[in-house]
Amino acid sequence: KIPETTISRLFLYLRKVTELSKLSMKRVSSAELGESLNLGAAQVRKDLGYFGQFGVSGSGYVVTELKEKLSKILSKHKTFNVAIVGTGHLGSALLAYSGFEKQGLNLVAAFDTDVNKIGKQLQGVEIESVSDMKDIIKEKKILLGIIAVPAKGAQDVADILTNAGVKCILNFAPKHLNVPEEVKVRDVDLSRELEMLSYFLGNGKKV
Amino acid sequence: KIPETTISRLFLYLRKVTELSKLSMKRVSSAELGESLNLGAAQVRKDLGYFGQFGVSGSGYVVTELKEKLSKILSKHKTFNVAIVGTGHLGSALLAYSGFEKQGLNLVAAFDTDVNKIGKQLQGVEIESVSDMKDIIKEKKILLGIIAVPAKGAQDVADILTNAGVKCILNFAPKHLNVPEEVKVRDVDLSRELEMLSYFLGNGKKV
Ligand SMILES: NC(=O)c1ccc[n+]([C@@H]2O[C@H](COP(=O)([O-])OP(=O)(O)OC[C@H]3O[C@@H](n4cnc5c(N)ncnc54)[C@H](O)[C@@H]3O)[C@@H](O)[C@H]2O)c1
Ligand SMILES: NC(=O)c1ccc[n+]([C@@H]2O[C@H](COP(=O)([O-])OP(=O)(O)OC[C@H]3O[C@@H](n4cnc5c(N)ncnc54)[C@H](O)[C@@H]3O)[C@@H](O)[C@H]2O)c1
Repeated sequence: KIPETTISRLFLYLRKVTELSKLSMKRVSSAELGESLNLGAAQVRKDLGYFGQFGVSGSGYVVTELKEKLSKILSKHKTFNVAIVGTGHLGSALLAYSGFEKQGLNLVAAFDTDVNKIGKQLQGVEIESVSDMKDIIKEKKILLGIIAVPAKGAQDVADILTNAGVKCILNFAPKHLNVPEEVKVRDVDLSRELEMLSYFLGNGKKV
Repeated sequence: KIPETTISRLFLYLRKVTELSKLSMKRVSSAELGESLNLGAAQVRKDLGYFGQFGVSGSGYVVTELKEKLSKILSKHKTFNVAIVGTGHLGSALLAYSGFEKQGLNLVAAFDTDVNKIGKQLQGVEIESVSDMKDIIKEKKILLGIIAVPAKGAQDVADILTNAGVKCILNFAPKHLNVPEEVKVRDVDLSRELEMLSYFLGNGKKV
């Protein structure tokens, strides 16, 4: 299994080689690739080594080849359909977030239980009823579900999403979700960040 | 220096002893405290050990005493004033978020550069001009600044906040901030979460 820190660094390497290819650089060594990111050459070789043979030792990597290989590994050429569940304060902010498109994630559906919201358009997406969610997720081949509902509704929503076939869940509700083994959940728990900050404010370095 | 993972666990211990004190439990051992959190007794003792002597070995901790000590360490009795900079989609969602109050964080000011927003009220807070930010931060003794502006404005905002005397910054903009050594920055980088998810969607476990 490839460590998540390695995957995160691959995105950094891809950004670097993309810049280099714009500057018409032909080759780059692992030391050069690492230097701008404060990493050693050995770490770069180890990270890339998880994905097979990349460069010829001694003469570095061919920039265009490395860029193409990394783009494939990081699914840069692929797009995936995404649904947001809960269109309140956070859900509507996320619908307006331009960061999804940059990662090839298309927001194609939004769901809510509030009859005053169902049928309305928000950032070009129609809000639909949660009772139709299972059918729409299958129809639109949605693989990623984003949960922006209160904690008490989060597990029910996760159950519908996983039964409908999503592979990943991005969860903003402060609640641990139980999902089948093959579904990946990423929690964004703002309350944990706030706990660290309030600890630091109360015990901060005396300056 | 106390590890952040220890601080995070202290909040979990505090939640547990708070539940126990509601059930009128008098004592709890480190093993009992750890068990419900899947932690060993040694880990619990080590975490609490950073903060001095808590219990009498052999007979566990006094629930009310432990609760009081942890509340003090975690600044649970203190409140801090907070400002939000940027009142667009994300900033206005954060103004509505009930999680701040639970951590003793009072949202007392909001700032923007958009003349159409300045002077309006949002969730009971008046949106003020960024040009008045330095004075208001000093006047209201604001110690935490939240950055919800586009990446290109984030460093300027951080400079004003740190010059005005904030001690912590919660940064939602996808940009690394340079701040003085004694100011603590927590980045919430959604694009990193999305990178991991798109990698997983493209390479997920074949089920
Ligand atoms: N507002 C923020 O900035 C923020 C920040 C971090 C985390 N969160 C978390 O995100 C979640 C949403 O917060 P919010 O501020 O947007 O709340 P909100 O009350 O503004 O919105 C919640 C929305 O979810 C809908 N809903 C409720 N139950 C549902 C269900 N079972 N299925 C589908 N829709 C349902 C509601 O009708 C509403 O539209 C909460 O769990 C909150 O803790 C919010
Ligand atoms: N929308 C989301 O759900 C979301 C999620 C994660 C991260 N972010 C990040 O949060 C930031 C804000 O996103 P948004 O969607 O709210 O954008 P937005 O355009 O809706 O809001 C930005 C607000 O900041 C104000 N602003 C711009 N420059 C400023 C400055 N120098 N000082 C004070 N105010 C300034 C604008 O007038 C506007 O009101 C961005 O960096 C974005 O990448 C947004």
